Amino acid sequence: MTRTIAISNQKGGVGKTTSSLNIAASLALKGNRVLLIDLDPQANLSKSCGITNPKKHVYGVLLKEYAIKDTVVKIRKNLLLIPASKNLAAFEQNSGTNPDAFYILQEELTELTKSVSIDFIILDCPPSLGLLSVNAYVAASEVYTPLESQEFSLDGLDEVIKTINKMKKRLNPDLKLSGVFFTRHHRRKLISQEVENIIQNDYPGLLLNTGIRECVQLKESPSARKDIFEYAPESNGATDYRNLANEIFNIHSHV
Amino acid sequence: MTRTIAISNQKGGVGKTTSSLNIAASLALKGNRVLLIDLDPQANLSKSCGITNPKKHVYGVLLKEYAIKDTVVKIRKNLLLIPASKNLAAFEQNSGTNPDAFYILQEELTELTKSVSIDFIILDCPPSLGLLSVNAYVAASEVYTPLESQEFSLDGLDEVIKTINKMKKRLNPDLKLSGVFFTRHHRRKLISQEVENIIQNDYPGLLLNTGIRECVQLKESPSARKDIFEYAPESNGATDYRNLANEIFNIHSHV
Ligand SMILES: Nc1ncnc2c1ncn2[C@@H]1O[C@H](COP(=O)(O)OP(=O)(O)OP(=O)(O)O)[C@@H](O)[C@H]1O
Ligand SMILES: Nc1ncnc2c1ncn2[C@@H]1O[C@H](COP(=O)(O)OP(=O)(O)OP(=O)(O)O)[C@@H](O)[C@H]1O
Ligand SMILES: [Mg+2]
Ligand SMILES: [Mg+2]
Repeated sequence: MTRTIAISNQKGGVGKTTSSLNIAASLALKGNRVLLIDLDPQANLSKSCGITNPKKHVYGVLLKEYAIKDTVVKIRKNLLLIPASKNLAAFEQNSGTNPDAFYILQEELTELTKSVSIDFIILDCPPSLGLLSVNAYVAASEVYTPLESQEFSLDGLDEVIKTINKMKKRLNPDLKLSGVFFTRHHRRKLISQEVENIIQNDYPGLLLNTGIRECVQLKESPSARKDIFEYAPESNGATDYRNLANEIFNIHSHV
Repeated sequence: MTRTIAISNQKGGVGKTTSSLNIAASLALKGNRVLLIDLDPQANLSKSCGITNPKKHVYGVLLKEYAIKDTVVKIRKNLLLIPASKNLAAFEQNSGTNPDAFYILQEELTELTKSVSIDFIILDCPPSLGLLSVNAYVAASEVYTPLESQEFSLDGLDEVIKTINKMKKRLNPDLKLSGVFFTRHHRRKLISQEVENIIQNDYPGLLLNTGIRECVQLKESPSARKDIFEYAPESNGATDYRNLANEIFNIHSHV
């Protein structure tokens, strides 16, 4: 039974890519077969895995130019990647009055998982609400939203919730915002605690227990083309993402 | 002679708003008359100044519903703000095939500075390349781009340079990328030094001397509706933004 997870927040630079890679890497290290999909034309996830200018990529899949199977790259044991490329931006700009266009990713993934055994699909989403995000929200059953522990990130959360409710109503009744988690967190700081209180008040049960602390090795590891567990296994970043991956693994309320 | 400065980077969450507010506040503290303009529908700058749901705002100005003078709010001594509102997003979505629409902000500001003495106009730009950014690039003569000291921010810089060259060629020959500066910087870290070397190699003279270090008080101060100099005058954030404002003040090569 494949769990399809979207890591999504329309705000930029909040840790979607860092979280996608390291949650996936942690799940893979625990023996799960994980497929990462880079849905961002910026292709940061792909570059973090050492894939630049791929011949075959997720854009070609969305245009139905070739089979999704042809795009899958093995990153390491148990960890596969479907990379993005710059031209993916063209798909995003498509104004999408054709509702078939919302379902392409879901259909391709359903097809793929018939022949390839996959435990987790992790979708790294772009910071926008266009056709790529809609495809992610249609394909996914669970959404996890990274948030900065700062006051204005709550407005961003409201926007995510609104979007997910719309998607749920119109396109994918199985979609659920399964959790939100802090990134670049300073746990003992007053601002973090205030934001934490507000979320726990307004959305009981939504905030995951694990917060990802500010950790410079998380910023460095993409340059080494490594996830945090290879790059700095003793760092706070490794500890936090291991705990976060465990927490997500153990969430069964997504059914 | 008013210097009109755009703080711009199409990447999200890199410190545009934090920099706009604190550069402006520092210049104001030194006795300059500064006008801040919030050009982001997210309106984080306006909220940081305690302005939510303004009756008159920059969207109304761009629609020519009322005079720009009617929107100006005094934040503190020497510091004025033209706030944004959520409906500003409607202006952004305008596909802008009407070239007059690119010049509205410039014309309104030219009009304003005839009757109001202003030394610096600071434009806080949104993380996108739409009609709002174009208006900023047409109105401004100097662009400063905050960058994360991480490898992938260099791709973002290339994109900024491409965009500015296009604007310069087609719409505003006076536009110049006057400098880039690191934000959330960890100075002694290897990754920061590597990125620094690459920028200094590829774009000699572009990187400003001042980098803004990671400083949690910069993240907290908006919740207090204060700039860093009021909130935490002894912090690294205050020191760094004071130095950055001085460096920008002393740049005369923008002419
Ligand atoms: N916990 C952390 N500690 C330190 N740096 C971090 C942390 N999380 C993310 N970063 C850094 O913050 C920046 C933004 O992170 P990331 O690219 O993961 O965000 P994103 O939400 O995917 O951005 P985008 O919206 O552009 O896709 C990167 O430079 C990254 O290395
Ligand atoms: N030097 C710093 N130290 C610590 N936190 C910082 C620093 N600079 C910015 N931040 C925090 O990073 C987040 C993003 O900053 P900011 O809102 O200024 O970026 P932005 O580029 O304006 O984002 P957007 O693209 O959404 O407009 C905020 O939570 C802010 O408080
Ligand atoms: Mg990303
Ligand atoms: Mg901003």
